[in-house]
Amino acid sequence: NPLVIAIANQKGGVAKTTTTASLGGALTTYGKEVLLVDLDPQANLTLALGRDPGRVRGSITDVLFHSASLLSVSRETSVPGLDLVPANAGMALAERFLPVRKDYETILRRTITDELRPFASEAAPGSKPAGSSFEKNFPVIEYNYIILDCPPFLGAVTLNALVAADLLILPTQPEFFSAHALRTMMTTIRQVRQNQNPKLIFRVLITLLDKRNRIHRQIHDQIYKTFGEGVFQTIIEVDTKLRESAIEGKPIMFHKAQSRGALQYDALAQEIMRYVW
Amino acid sequence: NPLVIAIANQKGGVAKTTTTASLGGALTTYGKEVLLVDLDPQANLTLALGRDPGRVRGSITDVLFHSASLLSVSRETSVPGLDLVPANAGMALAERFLPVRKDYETILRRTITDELRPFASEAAPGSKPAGSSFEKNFPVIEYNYIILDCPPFLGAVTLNALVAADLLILPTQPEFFSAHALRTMMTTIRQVRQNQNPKLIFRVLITLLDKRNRIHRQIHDQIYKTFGEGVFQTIIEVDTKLRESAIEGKPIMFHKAQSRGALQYDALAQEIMRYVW
Ligand SMILES: Nc1ncnc2c1ncn2[C@@H]1O[C@H](COP(=O)(O)OP(=O)(O)OP(=O)(O)O)[C@@H](O)[C@H]1O
Ligand SMILES: Nc1ncnc2c1ncn2[C@@H]1O[C@H](COP(=O)(O)OP(=O)(O)OP(=O)(O)O)[C@@H](O)[C@H]1O
Ligand SMILES: [Mg+2]
Ligand SMILES: [Mg+2]
Repeated sequence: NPLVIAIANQKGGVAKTTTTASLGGALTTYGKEVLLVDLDPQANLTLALGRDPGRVRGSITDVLFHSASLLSVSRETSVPGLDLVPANAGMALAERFLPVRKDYETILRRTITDELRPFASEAAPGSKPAGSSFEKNFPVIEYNYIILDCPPFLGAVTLNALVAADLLILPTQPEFFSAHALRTMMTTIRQVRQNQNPKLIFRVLITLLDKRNRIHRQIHDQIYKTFGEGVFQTIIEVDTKLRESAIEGKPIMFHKAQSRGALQYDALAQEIMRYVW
Repeated sequence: NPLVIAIANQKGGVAKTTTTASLGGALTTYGKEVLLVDLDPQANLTLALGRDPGRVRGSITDVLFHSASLLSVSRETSVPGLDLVPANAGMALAERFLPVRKDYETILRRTITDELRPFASEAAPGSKPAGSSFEKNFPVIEYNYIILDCPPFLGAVTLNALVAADLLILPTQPEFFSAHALRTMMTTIRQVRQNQNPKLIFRVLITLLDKRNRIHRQIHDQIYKTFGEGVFQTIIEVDTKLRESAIEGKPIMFHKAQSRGALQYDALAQEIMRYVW
């Protein structure tokens, strides 16, 4: 069964997209099959993998609004083992029109379960009889990881991702507004656990750290003191090679494999693979 | 008549809030009366001025949803001449519930016109008879500038700000995703000019520039080449004193007046005051 990872934070510019592309890339170097899903109307993840959001035919909008399957809109990227469900500007309407649908917050989870976790849906009580749906449900590709890149807004789209996820990664820049956003995210996690997804686990990931900066060091220490186990051991420091890789349209390890960014996201991938979620 | 300035960009983390607080502070040092409005559920502008969003009684939500007046929810800050309409987490519901109201995109403009521009509304055809509303409309405080801090999302709230604004400032980090976001913003500006606000003027403001970084210098040059007059002469460089001022709850010139950040935002204020919009 694939592990579903949501990368979310209401705070803007904390490296949600950079983490999704980099972690996805790192996991494929260990032979894992990874599906990345762009849930942001900015479509930065689509850009970061070398695609033009303006020329995308099928996208996540078709999955959320027109019951298209994930597999029908997913595309291969330049990286073997790394597929992408792209986004386009149409996602901006999702915040307004998604909430009118019944059970709108579980659309993504149901799609993933139906398509990519056939065995899980059979185990669930009251599920479809094994015989009839087995052929339809059998996934073409067995993904090990599905990673969801969220917009900087706690609305219907991000809620869908939190309900679908096994693990929530909270990229956090060691700065005042970003650290404050963790408070709101904790409230949201509590609500999602109570209402739709009791098993949701979260981990804070410190990103864009500049070790020379006093405020960064202070807030880094505060976050570890407050969250303890809830923070990844791995820290992502500022590395301009990560900016370059976005322009190149490739995950960092396929742009500069020995850069600090590539090595740190590789360490993150190892930390995630080691842990049994 | 107050000049209404919207500070918006779909891209997250490009210094929208930092620009709102810093520009507002700089304008008061020239004796201007300034009203800042926090339109973001993150309520970072409220935090940046030393207030706790969790303990705010009246907020922008009351104005948008319960026809409260701006003046009834505005509060003085620690800076003379700088008032704030705070936000709180309730703003997160605005994207979902604002669009059901008739003419939802003009709520903010109508509130500002009724309350803070009494003379303008008399000039408009078919407006209320001068006598009856003159007493009610006469503003308590004559603001010179109203500055609107927007969330990193192009929805109903940011649309309200663009419809109400005379000038739109687009803070832009000289990086790939941020530069790409300008394309979307231009489309939105065209639509707003065609539908609701033909006189809307925009200016790009380069923020968080690191002169030592090659990509930053390249993208800075590209933005000037593409937008020419549409970019402010003033550039805001990275300055950690701006991070400190957010923690202190004061605009930068009231935290470290001789810092690079304070001087650059002062230059921006001068550039805005010189220009006749
Ligand atoms: N470790 C890093 N070192 C240097 N630059 C980085 C690093 N991580 C991300 N960046 C850059 O910082 C900017 C913000 O990162 P990114 O766009 O991934 O954040 P985000 O949280 O996805 O933003 P948004 O809230 O707009 O979706 C980008 O220009 C990105 O290239
Ligand atoms: N010139 C600067 N130098 C150093 N740090 C800065 C500068 N401008 C902003 N910052 C810091 O960068 C981060 C992003 O800025 P800010 O929060 O103002 O952006 P924003 O566009 O309002 O973000 P959001 O999209 O989440 O609303 C903040 O931590 C802020 O303190
Ligand atoms: Mg992003
Ligand atoms: Mg902000």
